[in-house]
Amino acid sequence: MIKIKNVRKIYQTGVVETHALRDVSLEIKDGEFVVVLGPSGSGKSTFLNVVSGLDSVTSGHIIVDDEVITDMSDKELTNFRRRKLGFIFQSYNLLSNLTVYENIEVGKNLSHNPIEIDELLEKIGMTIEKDKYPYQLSGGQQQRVSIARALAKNPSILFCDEPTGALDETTGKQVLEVLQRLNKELNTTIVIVTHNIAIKDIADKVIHMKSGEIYEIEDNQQK
Amino acid sequence: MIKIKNVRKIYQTGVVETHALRDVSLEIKDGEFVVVLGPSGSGKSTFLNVVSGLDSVTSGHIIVDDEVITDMSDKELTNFRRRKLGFIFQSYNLLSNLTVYENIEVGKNLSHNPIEIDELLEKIGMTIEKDKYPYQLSGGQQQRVSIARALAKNPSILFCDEPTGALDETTGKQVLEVLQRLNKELNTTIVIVTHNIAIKDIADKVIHMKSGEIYEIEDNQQK
Ligand SMILES: Nc1ncnc2c1ncn2[C@@H]1O[C@H](COP(=O)(O)OP(=O)(O)OP(=O)(O)O)[C@@H](O)[C@H]1O
Ligand SMILES: Nc1ncnc2c1ncn2[C@@H]1O[C@H](COP(=O)(O)OP(=O)(O)OP(=O)(O)O)[C@@H](O)[C@H]1O
Ligand SMILES: [Mg+2]
Ligand SMILES: [Mg+2]
Repeated sequence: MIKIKNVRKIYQTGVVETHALRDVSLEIKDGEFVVVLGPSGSGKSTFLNVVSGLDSVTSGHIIVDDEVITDMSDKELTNFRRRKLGFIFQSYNLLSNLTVYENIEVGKNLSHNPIEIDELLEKIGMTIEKDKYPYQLSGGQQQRVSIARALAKNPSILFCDEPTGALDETTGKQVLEVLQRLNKELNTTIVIVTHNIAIKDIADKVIHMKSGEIYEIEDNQQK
Repeated sequence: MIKIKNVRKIYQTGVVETHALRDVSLEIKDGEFVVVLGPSGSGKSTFLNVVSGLDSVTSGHIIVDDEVITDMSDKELTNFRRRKLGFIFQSYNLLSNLTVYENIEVGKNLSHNPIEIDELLEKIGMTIEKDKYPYQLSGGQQQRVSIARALAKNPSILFCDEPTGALDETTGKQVLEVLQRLNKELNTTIVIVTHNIAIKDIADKVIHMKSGEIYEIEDNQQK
């Protein structure tokens, strides 16, 4: 269960004060497949970053699996994320001096219950490229490796920021099917920010954001 | 006019030989709006990079505005690109120590016939953020700045690699309208790699790629 209560996030840059999140409150149940939609700059990545403990809040509380992450120190947050959470970043964040295989292995080594690397390589269609380095991959290939690394960890909650942004329709669909099966078979909670409207059809809950606020929550109740 | 003749691009990585482009031939007329579609890894970015002189070919010839760019030295290529070409990269490539305004100004300063910065800031909806640095922007905002910088230069040929990948549908449409107007009003040649199928409707020519080859060219003849 993720509880978000009255969260505000304000960035100060010189004279400009950006209210990236304005009094956001929400609950996400275990095993839910949640999609976050909204225009560019509406606060989606910021929402994901504070809920997963990657960034601090200006005010408000966030409780994940009964732990108050807004009260944690940096060290406790790092430990918490390592134990429980998986991330697919909007900018991939691959390690440039590790091959495709080794990047995915990093994810696997962080898990008590990992998923086999060769199986994931096949699922993302990159078995042939496994010894390449990130700079030798296409944009979409880098994105797929970043997805496989997060999946290898087999986390209890997976946060994804635009995981299909660089992918064509077919490859994007394949990625979504993998995420859907993870959610159904392993009850992984999935929170996914996306512009891909096809994803909302498979979601339990669709959160619509605009100018730092949640202005609508659609409950699809797939479960 | 861009003439591409029998172009091959082979990457060698250890034992793996990747044929990123296999005997590609094509002509692009002045003022054409060309869209390149294809699955992840099919060679789209590679195609753009060799045609614009950012990368070398393994064999074949590329002639842009009567200049044989496959015969040019690095210095000549840099000069050629600076004079004639504009780029919107798949990974934005903004300068991290320059603000939004300054990043766009870099584009403007490279032109003999630039477009006004404030006008572009308004077109991309980022007037308020003009003094922010790239790390303070959302993914889609960074992409929009990278677009504005290329437009400020007002080049004769504009190469775009997935310019709307990080944008929601509405913002993406706004960007496409700006590109369309540039093409119609200033006769700018536009070559755009994208997964956004909506873009093909506004194209004069749609190039379909698969495994390093052009397997179909649709001629929409908007002109
Ligand atoms: N420097 C490199 N060394 C080795 N292989 C490379 C290199 N750059 C690209 N490739 C390979 O060339 C092929 C085509 O890559 P390219 O980036 O052109 O694809 P793309 O169509 O743009 O894909 P995407 O839609 O995912 O961006 C891929 O298989 C990629 O792994
Ligand atoms: N470090 C920062 N300093 C200042 N402003 C910031 C910072 N990070 C984000 N912002 C601002 O907060 C707002 C929300 O950003 P966020 O990245 O959450 O948007 P987003 O919904 O993910 O957008 P996109 O769809 O373009 O990725 C934007 O206006 C952005 O400029
Ligand atoms: Mg974002
Ligand atoms: Mg590409």
